[in-house]
Amino acid sequence: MGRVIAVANQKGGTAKTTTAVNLGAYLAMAGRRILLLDMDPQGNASSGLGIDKRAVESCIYDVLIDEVEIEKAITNTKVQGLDIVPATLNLAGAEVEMVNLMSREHRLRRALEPVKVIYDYCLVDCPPSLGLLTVNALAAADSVLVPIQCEYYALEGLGQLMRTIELVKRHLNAELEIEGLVMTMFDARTNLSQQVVQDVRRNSGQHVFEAVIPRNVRLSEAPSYGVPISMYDDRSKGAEAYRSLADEIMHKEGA
Amino acid sequence: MGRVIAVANQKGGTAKTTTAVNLGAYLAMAGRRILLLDMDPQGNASSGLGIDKRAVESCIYDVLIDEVEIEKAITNTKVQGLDIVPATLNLAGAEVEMVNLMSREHRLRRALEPVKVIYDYCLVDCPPSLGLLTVNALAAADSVLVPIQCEYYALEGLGQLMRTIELVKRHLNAELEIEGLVMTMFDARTNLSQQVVQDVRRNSGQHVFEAVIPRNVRLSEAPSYGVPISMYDDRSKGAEAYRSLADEIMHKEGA
Ligand SMILES: Nc1ncnc2c1ncn2[C@@H]1O[C@H](COP(=O)(O)OP(=O)(O)OP(=O)(O)O)[C@@H](O)[C@H]1O
Ligand SMILES: Nc1ncnc2c1ncn2[C@@H]1O[C@H](COP(=O)(O)OP(=O)(O)OP(=O)(O)O)[C@@H](O)[C@H]1O
Ligand SMILES: [Mg+2]
Ligand SMILES: [Mg+2]
Repeated sequence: MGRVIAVANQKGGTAKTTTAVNLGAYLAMAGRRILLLDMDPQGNASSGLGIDKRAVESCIYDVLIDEVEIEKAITNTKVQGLDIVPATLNLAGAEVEMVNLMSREHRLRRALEPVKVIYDYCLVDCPPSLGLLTVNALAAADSVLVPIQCEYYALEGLGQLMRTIELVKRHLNAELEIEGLVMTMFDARTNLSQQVVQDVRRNSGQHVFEAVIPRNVRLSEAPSYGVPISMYDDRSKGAEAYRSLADEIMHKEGA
Repeated sequence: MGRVIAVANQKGGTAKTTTAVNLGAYLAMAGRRILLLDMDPQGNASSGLGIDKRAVESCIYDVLIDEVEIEKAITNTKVQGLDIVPATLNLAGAEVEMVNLMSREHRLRRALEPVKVIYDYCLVDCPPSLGLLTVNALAAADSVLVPIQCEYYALEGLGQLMRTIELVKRHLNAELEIEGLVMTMFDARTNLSQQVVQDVRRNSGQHVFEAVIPRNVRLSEAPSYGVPISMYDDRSKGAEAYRSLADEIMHKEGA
């Protein structure tokens, strides 16, 4: 039965998209059926998986605003077992348009109902804000995966995100749990990275995955070829880290 | 007469805050009077300049929502000539609260009117979205400075940002210009960085500053001490780059 995991952090540039795309790819390579939902108006996850946005017929906007059946918006990707509901430019207007819609926070949850059973995991890539798109993802999710950059500014927003998750848990989705925190862009050469990782492991009070994603240029090159790291450079340090994150997540499920 | 420059890009993590703080510091060191406005609910610019958010009496939220006089919210920083209107946690609720307020897009512009004349530059640090906080900044600004990470995903959002700027120019602020694009986190060791810089210089159709900000760990360490790079490591490559960006901006003004 499909578990919905929201990949969220309102801090910008913490590797939410890089994590959703590459974790999705390695879960699919392990034989799981994965659906990736691109809820970011920039549509980075869609282009990171080689989707041509001009050729997209239905997208996440149509599903959320016009209540188009989600099956119509699901597209294959180059990765066997990994499907996507892509984002296009019109998603930029969705938050304002949803403000006055009926049950505005549960539109994604309702849309996912019919397909949850087909997939083992649904991963939702969130934009860098705590607006209605992210709230929809948290209301639909079983758990939240929080990528945290190994940088000083990244620590600041963590409290705010935890408070928002608590609010969603109280008002919209009592089952919402924290899947865990994953440290990203770790640079072994700097003290800053080590300090941030230690700080988060000691003080966050949350589960922090063993897998730490290193800063690795291959991860930032892969999207320009429209493929995940597993297809671009499967032996890179970035690939190894995301493969072990996938193992940890499957292991945690007792899968 | 104060020029208002919005530092904006809806892509997350492109160094908007790092640029606003360090450019502000070097403009102040050159003798200009600078006001920094922290419009990001994470309040990174405030903490990057050592502001203790618990001790803040009035902040940008009070100015935008309760129409508190901006003079009451202006605080000194450790940098001579650089003042700030800090952000605190309550800013996270501002976008939703502003939706139904009178003249919601012009609240910052109106608030800045009385103090524009005291400062040479007002720099507005924007959050990673195109919501009402960023729209307020664009409506109040004379020009927009766009930090662009030297990464593939960073190129995707550029078109969207330019369209939003055009919309603001047509409906809210006919004088709005583009100050220029500044390339950030350039890593000379990777082809990706060089390709992105070339791509932007050739295809963006906008002014791209000569100064390219290199990836430099000193820039990401400075905020943990609550000081700009000029006070943390003034001889680092990151410091040099922001100093020459400040020179370029002043030169452009014919200052
Ligand atoms: N481990 C890594 N090593 C090197 N580069 C990385 C790594 N992870 C992500 N990147 C790059 O850093 C940038 C930011 O990552 P990404 O876009 O995935 O973050 P995000 O949190 O999704 O950003 P946004 O807040 O805009 O949605 C991208 O250009 C990406 O290619
Ligand atoms: N040139 C640089 N070299 C190294 N690190 C940098 C550089 N510029 C910024 N950083 C670091 O990268 C991270 C992202 O930068 P910053 O927070 O300024 O971006 P932002 O665009 O303001 O992010 P957001 O979208 O969340 O507002 C920060 O941790 C910052 O310290
Ligand atoms: Mg993203
Ligand atoms: Mg910022």
